[in-house]
Amino acid sequence: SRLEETIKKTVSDNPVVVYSKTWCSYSSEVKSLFKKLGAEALVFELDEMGAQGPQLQKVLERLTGQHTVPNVFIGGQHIGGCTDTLKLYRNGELEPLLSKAKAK
Amino acid sequence: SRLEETIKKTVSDNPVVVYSKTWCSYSSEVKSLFKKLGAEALVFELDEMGAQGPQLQKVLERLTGQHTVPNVFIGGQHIGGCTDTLKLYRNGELEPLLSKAKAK
Ligand SMILES: N[C@@H](CCC(=O)N[C@@H](CS)C(=O)NCC(=O)O)C(=O)O
Ligand SMILES: N[C@@H](CCC(=O)N[C@@H](CS)C(=O)NCC(=O)O)C(=O)O
Ligand code: FES
Repeated sequence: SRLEETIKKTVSDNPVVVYSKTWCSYSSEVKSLFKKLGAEALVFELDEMGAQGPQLQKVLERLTGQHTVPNVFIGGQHIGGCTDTLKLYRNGELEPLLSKAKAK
Repeated sequence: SRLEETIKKTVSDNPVVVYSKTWCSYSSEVKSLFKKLGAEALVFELDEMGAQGPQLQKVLERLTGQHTVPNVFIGGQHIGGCTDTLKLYRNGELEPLLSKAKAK
């Protein structure tokens, strides 16, 4: 579908992409982590996109199996949610991923 | 107001009260913490209460200064949100509060 193609292009063209909701603390945690690490994230606030928000969330589920926010991509690769991202960070695996993504 | 009186009575009559939203991970964290500690929490899922949800959230803000969820009370005392509750837990202050509340 067109929305699927849009998402695929967005995540391959941008090193860090976060599908988020403005009221959600898990989404905030992920956004501030990237900020703290100096990684520039392209953020889509699904609750501020009118009808397109729920549509995007549904297509993201089809693409990634994940229906929740935050939904995080680095270097075109689906990372997961807040817990997954924090886990990678604590294991020292997040920053190498970020460097590799920005370097491309 | 009537809603204010209802909340005051609810939190004084019940040892642990959590105003929550079903989709919210911060709310889930707080609910599972109480479960893990064997504390029975009375939970109100504001997103499942129709028009009363937003009304309750507004009155809670008036009463506690907090407009977010989760909104936690123990022994009739306003505790705060997820972060506040976890902080008390890590400081060893939560369980004494819970014991005191159940004992009354
Ligand atoms: N373990 C996941 C939890 C994700 C989750 O449950 N997200 C909630 C918000 S915190 C959600 O998307 N709920 C459904 C919705 O908002 O549409 C993570 O760490 O990201
Ligand atoms: N630091 C607070 C954050 C609370 C917060 O921002 N809650 C969000 C959901 S995670 C909220 O209530 N957003 C507005 C809403 O859902 O009405 C806590 O630990 O509870
Ligand atoms: S909505 Fe509360 S943590 Fe996501």
